Amino acid sequence: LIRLDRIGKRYGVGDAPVEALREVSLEVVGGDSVAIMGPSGSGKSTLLGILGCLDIPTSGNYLLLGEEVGRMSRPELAELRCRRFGFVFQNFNLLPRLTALENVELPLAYARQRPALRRAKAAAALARVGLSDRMSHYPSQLSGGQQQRVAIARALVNEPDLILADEPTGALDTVTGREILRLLDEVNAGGTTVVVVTHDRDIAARMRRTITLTDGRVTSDSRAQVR
Amino acid sequence: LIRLDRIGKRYGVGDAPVEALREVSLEVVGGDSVAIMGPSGSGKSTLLGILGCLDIPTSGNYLLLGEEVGRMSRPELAELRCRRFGFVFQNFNLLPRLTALENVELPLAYARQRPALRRAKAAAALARVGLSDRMSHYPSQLSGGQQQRVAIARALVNEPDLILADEPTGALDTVTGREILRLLDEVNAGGTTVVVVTHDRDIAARMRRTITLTDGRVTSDSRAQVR
Ligand SMILES: Nc1ncnc2c1ncn2[C@@H]1O[C@H](COP(=O)(O)OP(=O)(O)OP(=O)(O)O)[C@@H](O)[C@H]1O
Ligand SMILES: Nc1ncnc2c1ncn2[C@@H]1O[C@H](COP(=O)(O)OP(=O)(O)OP(=O)(O)O)[C@@H](O)[C@H]1O
Ligand SMILES: [Mg+2]
Ligand SMILES: [Mg+2]
Repeated sequence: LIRLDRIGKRYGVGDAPVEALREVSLEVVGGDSVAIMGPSGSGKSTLLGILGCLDIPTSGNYLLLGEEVGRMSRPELAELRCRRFGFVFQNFNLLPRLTALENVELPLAYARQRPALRRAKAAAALARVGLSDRMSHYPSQLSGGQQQRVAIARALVNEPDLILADEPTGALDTVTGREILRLLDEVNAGGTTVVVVTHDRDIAARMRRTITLTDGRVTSDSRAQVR
Repeated sequence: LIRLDRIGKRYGVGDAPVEALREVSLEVVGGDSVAIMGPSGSGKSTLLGILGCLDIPTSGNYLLLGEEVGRMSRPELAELRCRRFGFVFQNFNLLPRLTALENVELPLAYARQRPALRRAKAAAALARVGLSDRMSHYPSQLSGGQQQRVAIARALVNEPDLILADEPTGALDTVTGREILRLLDEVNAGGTTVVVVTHDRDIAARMRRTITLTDGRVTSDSRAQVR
């Protein structure tokens, strides 16, 4: 599904450039479940952004289903992101002036589905993350964990081929977190490729494969022994 | 130090009011270390906001060092918050147009310290959280865990009497998280009262006392057995 070939990402800050990613080469098989771990600042969110076509590498190639992403047009990339990817960002990225329900409907609006159908699908997604009683709340009226769950519902509502989730249970208590992980298992069992950035070894243990980043490089890449 | 007497907090959303806190009564002894746990949406951040005088209860009384907080004037409350409390918010709340160093200096500016001294103290606080090489970065140029650490440095820089931290290690890998917890231990050993909202039982185990909230009520309050 995905092939990264010597991907690099450099940021220039003043006179001290930051090499967030260096020579990252890896392949992701469709339908797999992958955990990305590593210390704070090691490049995990940056890698996820590149995988999701939200960010452009400064060097290397990204092939998606054999096609060179760097050569796609902006409309093609936008289409890809909206229709085929689902994102859970580390800071949730909810639109503050939209309710929880409206936030979750957003990917469906891009896919041009009819309002009644969009509303029903968004409501169903919010029910799956336990927030049926918070649909009309604005993000500022939701707890941290509730905002995170709205972001998760939004990532799932379009039934994407690939889910990229940055610490999807970071703001959740253990019980709620487990429900979300079961939800991701279900989605993965249905064929969706799931890539999760996590600091939690227990979460990584549930994925079939764990990639570890240190200082922008892949320092280990192991399939789980027992599954 | 702190006494909450039947504190309630109600939000009105449309025609469905949310009782975020109900009849919460508890005392906090100066110098103690307290963990607040509970499911997503149980009222932890709301309780922290009331303890930190950032939010006003809809019922009940809050006594701080015997003084009724509800009767304090707005300038008195602002003074209290800036000089005597340190906050780590669940979403960090860094000012996007200030660098890491400038964000950490902010509480010192309120305390009207001289620029050279402020800069030195802020730099020292950032060094304690391992971010000496990120001082001129803006929040958007920092990883999630780095932003969280800037928020922690900002909470400590004024050497407050009370630290209120909402999931202070949520975005951190295990190693970095442990360094932050050691830092909080040090601060607590120096006499600062530390109140930490956390979903992590290992973190709660390090505090002398754990309060559990469920649906806005205190459902358990236990001192750790062994310390
Ligand atoms: N826009 C930017 N400009 C400059 N440096 C940046 C920018 N974005 C990220 N960085 C730097 O790149 C490095 C990697 O950042 P990234 O967000 O990928 O880390 P991370 O592994 O997700 O960390 P965390 O676990 O703390 O979220 C960090 O050291 C960060 O300071
Ligand atoms: N401004 C508001 N208006 C309406 N309801 C609110 C508002 N702020 C919070 N709430 C509701 O109050 C309840 C408690 O919120 P709070 O943020 O204290 O939860 P929490 O325990 O911190 O949760 P989490 O672990 O998910 O961060 C939630 O159900 C939330 O939806
Ligand atoms: Mg990150
Ligand atoms: Mg909270």
